[in-house]
Amino acid sequence: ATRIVCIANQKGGVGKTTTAVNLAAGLAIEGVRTLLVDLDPQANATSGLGIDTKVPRRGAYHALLGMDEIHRLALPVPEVENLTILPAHPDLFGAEVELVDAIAREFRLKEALARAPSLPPIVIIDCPPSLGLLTINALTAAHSVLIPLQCEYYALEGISQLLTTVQLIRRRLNPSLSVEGVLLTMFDARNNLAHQVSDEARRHFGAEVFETVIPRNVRLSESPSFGRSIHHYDRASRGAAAYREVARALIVRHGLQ
Amino acid sequence: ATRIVCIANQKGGVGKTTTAVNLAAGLAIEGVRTLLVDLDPQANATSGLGIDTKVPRRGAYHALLGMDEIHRLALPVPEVENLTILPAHPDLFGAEVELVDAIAREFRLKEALARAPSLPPIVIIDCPPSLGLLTINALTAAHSVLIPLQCEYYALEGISQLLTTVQLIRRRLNPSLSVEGVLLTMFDARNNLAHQVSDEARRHFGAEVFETVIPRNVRLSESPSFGRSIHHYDRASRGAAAYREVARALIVRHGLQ
Ligand SMILES: Nc1ncnc2c1ncn2[C@@H]1O[C@H](COP(=O)(O)OP(=O)(O)OP(=O)(O)O)[C@@H](O)[C@H]1O
Ligand SMILES: Nc1ncnc2c1ncn2[C@@H]1O[C@H](COP(=O)(O)OP(=O)(O)OP(=O)(O)O)[C@@H](O)[C@H]1O
Ligand SMILES: [Mg+2]
Ligand SMILES: [Mg+2]
Repeated sequence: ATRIVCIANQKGGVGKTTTAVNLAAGLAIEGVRTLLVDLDPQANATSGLGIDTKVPRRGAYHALLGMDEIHRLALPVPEVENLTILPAHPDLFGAEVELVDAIAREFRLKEALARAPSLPPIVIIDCPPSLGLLTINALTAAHSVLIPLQCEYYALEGISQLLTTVQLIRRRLNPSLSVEGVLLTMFDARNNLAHQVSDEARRHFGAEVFETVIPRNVRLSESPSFGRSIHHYDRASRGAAAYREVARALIVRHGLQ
Repeated sequence: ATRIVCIANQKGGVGKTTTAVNLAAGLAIEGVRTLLVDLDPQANATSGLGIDTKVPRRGAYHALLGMDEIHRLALPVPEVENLTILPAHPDLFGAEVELVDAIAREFRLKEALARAPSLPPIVIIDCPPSLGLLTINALTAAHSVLIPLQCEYYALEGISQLLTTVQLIRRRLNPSLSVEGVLLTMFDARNNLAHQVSDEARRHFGAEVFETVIPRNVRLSESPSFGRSIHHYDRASRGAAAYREVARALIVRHGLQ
């Protein structure tokens, strides 16, 4: 059976895309076939892996609106064996409004994934910074949600709103939705606030906080400008090591092969 | 006449709220009466200025849906003379869906501001990280849009999408919408990428880029946890000085008193 994990947090700029891209690529490098779904109209995960988003192409929008099927739309990611991507395109900006009056509007992604003749062992979904229909589709399709938490004040404040939404989705749309974990991101050990947020998150979430903490590491913010994951841009960096650790934790936890 | 400036960028975490809060407070400290409108359901601008967002209270949602008037909803900001805020509350998460079928849904904020018996010399609007109806309402109500640009790769990529939306709004909803300027944020002089993004932005936008650059400064990320603007948390910091400079530039440019 395929494991579907969505990377969500309505707070902007907390490391959702950086986590989706580098976790998916990390899993692929460990030999686990992975599909990355880019559900953000900004299409950062798509461009961050070297796929030109200015070229009009069919992608996530067409899968959501039922105009084409995921297995025909997914693309191989350049230089990364075992990794395919359902690319995003700015046409996704219109999908939320177009879906508002559609039948079963929250289940479009779940149904599109269910129609796929075959899926790899794991699917990772990158979400936009909002709680609109795109993120709701991801939370409804997923088995679990991985929550990147930037070690800053505003990011911690937003968590309770996200958990309220997760509970609502679990009650009304997806009873099996669980929290894969809270991943601390952009952690700068020299910064007091980061330690305060990290302590507070562990007090709140206990064991749900991943042991691995993603450090603030400039190589992570450079790699998308080369269209590569951190593992192909700078394998020896602290950012690459941290995301490999998270990938390995998921492989062990879910027995991925 | 009142000048209405919205702080917008659909890319998440680029410094919209930090700019809205510290620019509004900076203007107020210079003696210019200012209204800050928090149009983000995350309500970060509201909590960043020390107003409890967990307490149910009427605010921006009620103004948008025409249930109450801005002059009754706006609150004084603790310890900051000359500054009032139209607070946000998580109920704003529902406003976008509720407005979809409403008459003149894009003009709700513009009309609410027009109904106010009196407005201060300047209104600053903080927007969520999306191009949905909340941001569209802000762009339709505003005379100009100030674009915070984080000095990172993904942030620069998103600018063309934002400018496309601004042109669309100018053509269809608000012919007088101009670009107040592009403000470089979280600039870390030690980081190559920051210089590359800054050079690229100046090549693209020329004189529209503010001369003042907001440095990456940990004091800016600490101040919201104390419910204060940077000017009241650490007046001597580089972050405070930079936002005071931007405030003064706006005062001179628009003859604010
Ligand atoms: N650990 C890290 N160290 C340094 N920079 C990072 C790190 N993680 C992410 N970044 C950078 O911070 C910025 C925000 O990260 P990212 O775009 O992944 O967040 P996001 O949550 O996906 O944003 P959005 O809400 O817009 O979708 C990006 O420019 C990214 O390159
Ligand atoms: N110049 C700066 N130096 C250091 N930290 C900063 C700076 N500007 C903003 N920050 C911090 O970076 C994070 C993102 O900033 P902020 O929340 O203002 O962005 P935003 O664009 O409003 O985010 P969102 O898209 O979620 O609304 C916050 O934790 C903030 O405290
Ligand atoms: Mg993203
Ligand atoms: Mg904000």
